[in-house]
Amino acid sequence: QPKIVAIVNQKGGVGKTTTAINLGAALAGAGYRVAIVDLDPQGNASTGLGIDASRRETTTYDLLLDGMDLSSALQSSNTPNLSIVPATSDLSSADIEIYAKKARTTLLKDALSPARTGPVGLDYIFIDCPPSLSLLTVNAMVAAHSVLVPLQSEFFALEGLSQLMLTVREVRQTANPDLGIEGIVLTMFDGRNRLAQGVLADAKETLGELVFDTVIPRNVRVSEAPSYAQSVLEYDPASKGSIAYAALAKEFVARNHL
Amino acid sequence: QPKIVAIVNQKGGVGKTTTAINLGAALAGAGYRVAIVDLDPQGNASTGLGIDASRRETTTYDLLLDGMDLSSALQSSNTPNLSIVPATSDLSSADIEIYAKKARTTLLKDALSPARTGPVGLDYIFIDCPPSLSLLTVNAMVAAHSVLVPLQSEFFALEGLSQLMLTVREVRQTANPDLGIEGIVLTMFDGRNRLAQGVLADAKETLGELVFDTVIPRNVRVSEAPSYAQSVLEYDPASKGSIAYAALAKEFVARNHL
Ligand SMILES: Nc1ncnc2c1ncn2[C@@H]1O[C@H](COP(=O)(O)OP(=O)(O)OP(=O)(O)O)[C@@H](O)[C@H]1O
Ligand SMILES: Nc1ncnc2c1ncn2[C@@H]1O[C@H](COP(=O)(O)OP(=O)(O)OP(=O)(O)O)[C@@H](O)[C@H]1O
Ligand SMILES: [Mg+2]
Ligand SMILES: [Mg+2]
Repeated sequence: QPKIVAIVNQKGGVGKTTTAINLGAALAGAGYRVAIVDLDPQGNASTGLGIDASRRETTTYDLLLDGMDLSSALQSSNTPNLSIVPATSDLSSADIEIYAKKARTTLLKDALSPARTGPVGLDYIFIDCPPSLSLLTVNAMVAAHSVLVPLQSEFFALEGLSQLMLTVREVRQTANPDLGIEGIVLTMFDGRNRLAQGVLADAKETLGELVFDTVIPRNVRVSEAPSYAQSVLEYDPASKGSIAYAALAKEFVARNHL
Repeated sequence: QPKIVAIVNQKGGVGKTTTAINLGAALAGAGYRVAIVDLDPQGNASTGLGIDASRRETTTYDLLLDGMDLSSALQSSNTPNLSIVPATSDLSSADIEIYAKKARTTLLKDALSPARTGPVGLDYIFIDCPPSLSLLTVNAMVAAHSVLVPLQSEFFALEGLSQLMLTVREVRQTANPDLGIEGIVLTMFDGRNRLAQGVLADAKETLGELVFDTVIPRNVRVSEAPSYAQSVLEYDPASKGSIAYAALAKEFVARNHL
């Protein structure tokens, strides 16, 4: 059965979608079969992987609320070995609809459970979460085996981390006792910037081993790639961004096979 | 009565909080009396203006759900003429609590109405919104006279703009016929970057006059300032960020006094 990782951080714009796409693509390039579940009504991961608005007939909304099974909802992306369940803005009304259901925190867990999906031939499922600690994100944490936290090297981003860790602990105590922390990855890191150095030092001090050794640098090629519906690894394989995400994939695999 | 402006964009990390603080501070420096309502459970605007966790007894949550009046909830910040109603993570449960109320979309409008506030001695109220189109953001749009949209000069940020404009139109048709568009301001702009030039050109083409002439450049001093609980105008008045936000304030005032 695939390992399910929720990519979460309620702080906006920290690199959740970018990490889902590029870590996913780097693992796919190394031969792992990866699926992304786009759980954000903005649908950025779907766009970044080339799923036009016209190809979003079946979406994550259907997975959650219409009982659709994973294999029918999955679509192939431009990247071999990397598939995605796309999202549309329909998901933004999902929060209220989910709230009305009895199984409000386990809808995604059920949809991704082996009993519902059957054998899917996947190694990893990444869930790209919206920037909030709403029911959608809680569903992701209940469904996941672990959370991966992109941390932007900025002051406001560090502030939100303790709230996020509290929520992880709450989910662990109430709904998903096995929820682990895959790790924290520093994103958009600019080594020349005192603040960034401070955030890295702070994160290592408070979270120690949980912080990935690999740091993702700020690199304009990373932000250009989605406009060509490519991962940065395809768009510019020699870029600092590609090299960093490939290194992150190696470290991610090493941590999973300990 | 003060003019109420909601600073909105469901895309995360585009500069909503940074614009609320620094446009607010620039207007305050020019002698206008400005209040910020922090409507984001992350409470970044509150932190950026120096309101410690220990001083958040009365918050936006109380304004919305406990009938507290604006003058009791407002606190002074480190910046003269700039006050704030702080936020805590209590707000994240507000969405569900607001949903259960009959007046679910007008709670903030009522709280900021002249009948409830009485004379408050303010020229502008800025509402710093969370990165979502949830009930909190809808409340802000219903309470506001206009919306100000920070637009990051990036591919994913442009994608969300049409959805945001749809929501503004919906709110105008259902709950707030007078909701105007104050304007769209490009943020974190790097003139050397082809993508940024493209986003600016795209925005001007589709939104024309609505796009502020002033463009806010990416400037590390802007992101350092909140860690000192200062606006960038106080932290480094000669920085490119300060100069840009002062120019934005001038343009904002000129548009309001036409
Ligand atoms: N390493 C990087 N270097 C340069 N730009 C980056 C990098 N990582 C992400 N970006 C850009 O920063 C912006 C924010 O990243 P992204 O959209 O992935 O964050 P997010 O956390 O998914 O945002 P949201 O909270 O809205 O879901 C995007 O425009 C993206 O292209
Ligand atoms: N002009 C700028 N130059 C450099 N950094 C900036 C600039 N504007 C904002 N930032 C930084 O970018 C990050 C995102 O900005 P900010 O937090 O204001 O966005 P937001 O839209 O309020 O985010 P959220 O969606 O989480 O509420 C912050 O760390 C901020 O300091
Ligand atoms: Mg995202
Ligand atoms: Mg903010």
